[in-house]
Amino acid sequence: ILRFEAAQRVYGSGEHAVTALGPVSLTVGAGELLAIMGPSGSGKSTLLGLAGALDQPTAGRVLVQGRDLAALSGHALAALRRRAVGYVFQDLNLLPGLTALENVALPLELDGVALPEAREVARAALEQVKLGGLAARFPDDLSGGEQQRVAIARAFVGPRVLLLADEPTGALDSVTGELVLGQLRAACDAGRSAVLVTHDAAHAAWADRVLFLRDGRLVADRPAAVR
Amino acid sequence: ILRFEAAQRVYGSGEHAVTALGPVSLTVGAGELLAIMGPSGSGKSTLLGLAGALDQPTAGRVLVQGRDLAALSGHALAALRRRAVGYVFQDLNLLPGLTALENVALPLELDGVALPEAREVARAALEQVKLGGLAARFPDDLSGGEQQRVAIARAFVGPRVLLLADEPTGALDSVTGELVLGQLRAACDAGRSAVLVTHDAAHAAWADRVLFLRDGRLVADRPAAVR
Ligand SMILES: Nc1ncnc2c1ncn2[C@@H]1O[C@H](COP(=O)(O)OP(=O)(O)OP(=O)(O)O)[C@@H](O)[C@H]1O
Ligand SMILES: Nc1ncnc2c1ncn2[C@@H]1O[C@H](COP(=O)(O)OP(=O)(O)OP(=O)(O)O)[C@@H](O)[C@H]1O
Ligand SMILES: [Mg+2]
Ligand SMILES: [Mg+2]
Repeated sequence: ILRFEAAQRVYGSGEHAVTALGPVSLTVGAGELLAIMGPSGSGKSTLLGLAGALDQPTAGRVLVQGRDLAALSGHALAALRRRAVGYVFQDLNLLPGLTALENVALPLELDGVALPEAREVARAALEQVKLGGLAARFPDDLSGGEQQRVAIARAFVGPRVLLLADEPTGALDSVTGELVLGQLRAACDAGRSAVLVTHDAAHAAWADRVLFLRDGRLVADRPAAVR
Repeated sequence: ILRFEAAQRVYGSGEHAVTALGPVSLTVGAGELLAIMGPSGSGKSTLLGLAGALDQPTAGRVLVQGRDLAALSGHALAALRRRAVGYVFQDLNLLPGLTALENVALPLELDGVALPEAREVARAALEQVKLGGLAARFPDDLSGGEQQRVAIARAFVGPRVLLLADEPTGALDSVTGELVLGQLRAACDAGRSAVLVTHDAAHAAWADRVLFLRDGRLVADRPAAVR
């Protein structure tokens, strides 16, 4: 589903160049949950940005569903982001002018799903993260953890094959965090693939494999503990 | 330094009323580090907002340095927020048009500290959270955890008597998180007071006391474990 071939990301140039990531090579298969851990600034969000076609590598290749992202048109990339890849961003990226329900329904509507159906699916996704009663709230009227769970619900809706979650439980208490990880695991057991960035070893333990980054480089790749 | 007397916060009214917090009564003495834990949506950020004069209670009283916040003019409240209380917000609130250094220096400059001195103090604060090399970066060019540490540095500068930290380590790896808690502890040992909202029991263990909230109510109040 996802492959990195010596992918690298460098910001700036010359004496100001910052190598945020790489070169990194990795593979994520169908149904696999891959966790990525590492210190602050080690390249985790950068890696997810490349995987999700939100950014391009400075060198090397990133392939999703076997296709090199650099070879896709802007239109094809947008379609991929809209349909195939779900994101939970580190800074959430909820639209403040939309309610929780509308935020979750939006990707479906953008992809042509009729409004009533999009809203129904969105409502079910909010119920799954225990937010059904808050569907009519705007993001500013929700707690930090409630906002995070809206972002999670939005990432899950639709027939996504790849879920990218950047520290999706940072603002959640441990019970709610385990609820979310259980859902991520269930999604993978049902065939989706996911890459989870986390600082929490207990959450990484839900994964099939854990990669460790430091200063943009892979320093370890090991199976997660057997649950 | 901080006292809540049956303080309550209700959003909306009538059938749409949401009791986010309270009634809550509590006291934080000089040099004390108080941790607050609880599930998502239990009222933690709401409590900090009242403590920091960013919001007003619907009922009850909040006193900082013995003064009822409701009795202070807008000017006096602004001065209190600028000088006496440091915040690390859950959504960080960094100004995107300012560099890390400028963000940290800003409260000092607004309070009349001369620019060179403000910048020197800000630089030292960034060094303390291991960000000295990134002082010239804008927030968008920093990782999530680096941004969080800029927010922490900003909260510490100046002669603040009360530090309010809303999940200040959510985006940090464990080593960096412990660094920050160590500094918060050192600030309290030097006489400041702090209220730390955290989901991490290991971080709460740095506190003198831990309060637990659930559905806006205090359900437990116990000494933290001895370190
Ligand atoms: N502006 C608002 N209008 C209505 N309800 C609100 C508003 N802000 C917060 N709430 C509600 O008040 C309750 C407490 O919110 P608060 O942000 O204090 O929770 P929290 O403990 O900080 O949660 P988290 O751990 O998720 O950050 C929640 O149920 C939330 O939905
Ligand atoms: N736009 C940018 N310009 C320059 N440097 C950047 C930019 N974005 C990120 N960086 C740098 O690249 C490195 C990796 O950033 P990245 O956001 O991937 O880290 P991270 O592992 O997600 O960290 P965190 O755990 O703090 O979120 C960091 O050193 C960061 O300062
Ligand atoms: Mg990151
Ligand atoms: Mg909160």
